[in-house]
Amino acid sequence: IIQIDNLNKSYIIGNQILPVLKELSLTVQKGEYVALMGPSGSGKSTLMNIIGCLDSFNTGTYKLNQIEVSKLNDNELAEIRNHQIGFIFQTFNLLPRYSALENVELPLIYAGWNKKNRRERAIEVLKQVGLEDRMTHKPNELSGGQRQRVAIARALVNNPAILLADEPTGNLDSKTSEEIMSLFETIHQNGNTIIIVTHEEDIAQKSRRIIRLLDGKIDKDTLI
Amino acid sequence: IIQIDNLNKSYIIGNQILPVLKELSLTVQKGEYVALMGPSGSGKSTLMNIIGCLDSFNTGTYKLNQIEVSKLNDNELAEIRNHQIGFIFQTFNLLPRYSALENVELPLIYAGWNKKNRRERAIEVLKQVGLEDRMTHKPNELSGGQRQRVAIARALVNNPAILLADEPTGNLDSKTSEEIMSLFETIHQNGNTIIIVTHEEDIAQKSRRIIRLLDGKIDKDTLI
Ligand SMILES: Nc1ncnc2c1ncn2[C@@H]1O[C@H](COP(=O)(O)OP(=O)(O)OP(=O)(O)O)[C@@H](O)[C@H]1O
Ligand SMILES: Nc1ncnc2c1ncn2[C@@H]1O[C@H](COP(=O)(O)OP(=O)(O)OP(=O)(O)O)[C@@H](O)[C@H]1O
Ligand SMILES: [Mg+2]
Ligand SMILES: [Mg+2]
Repeated sequence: IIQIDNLNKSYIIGNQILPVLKELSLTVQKGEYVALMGPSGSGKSTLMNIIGCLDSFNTGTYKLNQIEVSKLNDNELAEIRNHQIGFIFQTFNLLPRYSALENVELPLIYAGWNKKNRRERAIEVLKQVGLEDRMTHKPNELSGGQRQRVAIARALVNNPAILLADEPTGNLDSKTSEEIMSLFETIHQNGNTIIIVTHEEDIAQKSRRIIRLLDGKIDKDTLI
Repeated sequence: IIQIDNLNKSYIIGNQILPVLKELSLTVQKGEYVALMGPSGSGKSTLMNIIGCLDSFNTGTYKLNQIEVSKLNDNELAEIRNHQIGFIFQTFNLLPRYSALENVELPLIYAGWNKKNRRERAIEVLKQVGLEDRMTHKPNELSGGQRQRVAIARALVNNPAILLADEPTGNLDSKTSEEIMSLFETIHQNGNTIIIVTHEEDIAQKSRRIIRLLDGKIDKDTLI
């Protein structure tokens, strides 16, 4: 479902070029459950943003469902992001002026759901992440772990074929983390593809394959 | 150094009152190293913000160095925050238009350091957190764990008597986490007081006392 070959991604900072992903190649099959690990700054979020069609790359190829992503226009990319991919950002990226419920409904508005079904579905996932009594709170009226769970609920609400989760349990206590991980396991059992960035070994052990990045390249790739 | 008695803190949401900290009492001696744990939403960040003189409370007393904090005016509170307390926020709160170096220098500007000494000291702490080759990057040009480390460096830069760290390793890989924790150990050995919020047991085990919050009250308080 994801085929990346010889990918290079650099940033320009000041007048220098900073290579971040270097000749990276990666294949992920439909329905796989992959953990992506590596030191802080090694390129995990950069790779996730490229996979999630949120960022471009410099050279190499990235085929999503056999379609070359760099050849798609903005509308086509937005379409993929809205319908095929659920993204949990490392920094949550919630809309500050909207409640938890409204934030979670947003992908369903893009997907064209009617108001009643949207509300029901959003409430259902907010219950799954334990936030039913915080639905009306805005992000600044929520704790760190509650905001993280709103971001999780928003990514799950339209049952995406591909779930990309960038450190989804970083702000959660162990009990809440376990609840989220069993939610992910259910999603995996339903045939969806999951890539989760984590720096916690016991979270990574819940996946089926661990890929370790080091300095912009794949250092290890192990089935569990 | 920190004496809290029968503290109550509530938020107003819509037209309802939501109690968050309930008749909370806590004593921390000078030089102690305390870990604060508890479920997501139990009130840890709220308590940290009150201890750090960033937020008010409704009833009860809070004495910092035997001074009743609720009787201080804004200038006096700012003075305490600038000179006595270093705060690492759960959401980092970096200034987006300034580089890592400029963000870390900021407390020294408030403390009246001259330009040369400020720059040297800021670079020294940025080295301690492993960011010397990212000093000129702005926050949006840094990874999640790099931003977290800028927030850590900024809190340490004027060697505060009290270090308040709200989930300081949430975005860090285990190697980088260990480096930060041994930095904290050195600060503790130097006689400073540390309160660290964490949801990771092995991080909490590095402190000398673990306080567990549950639903806005202290549930357990154990010396290690
Ligand atoms: N401005 C606010 N208005 C209303 N409720 C709030 C506000 N800020 C926080 N809360 C609520 O107060 C409770 C405690 O929040 P707090 O941020 O202290 O939790 P926490 O223990 O730090 O959680 P976490 O581990 O998720 O960071 C939460 O249930 C949250 O929804
Ligand atoms: N806009 C940018 N301009 C310049 N450099 C950048 C930019 N964004 C990221 N970087 C650099 O790219 C590298 C990889 O960043 P990335 O966010 O992918 O790391 P990461 O593996 O997710 O780290 P973490 O575990 O800390 O979240 C980092 O060294 C960072 O400083
Ligand atoms: Mg990252
Ligand atoms: Mg918190």
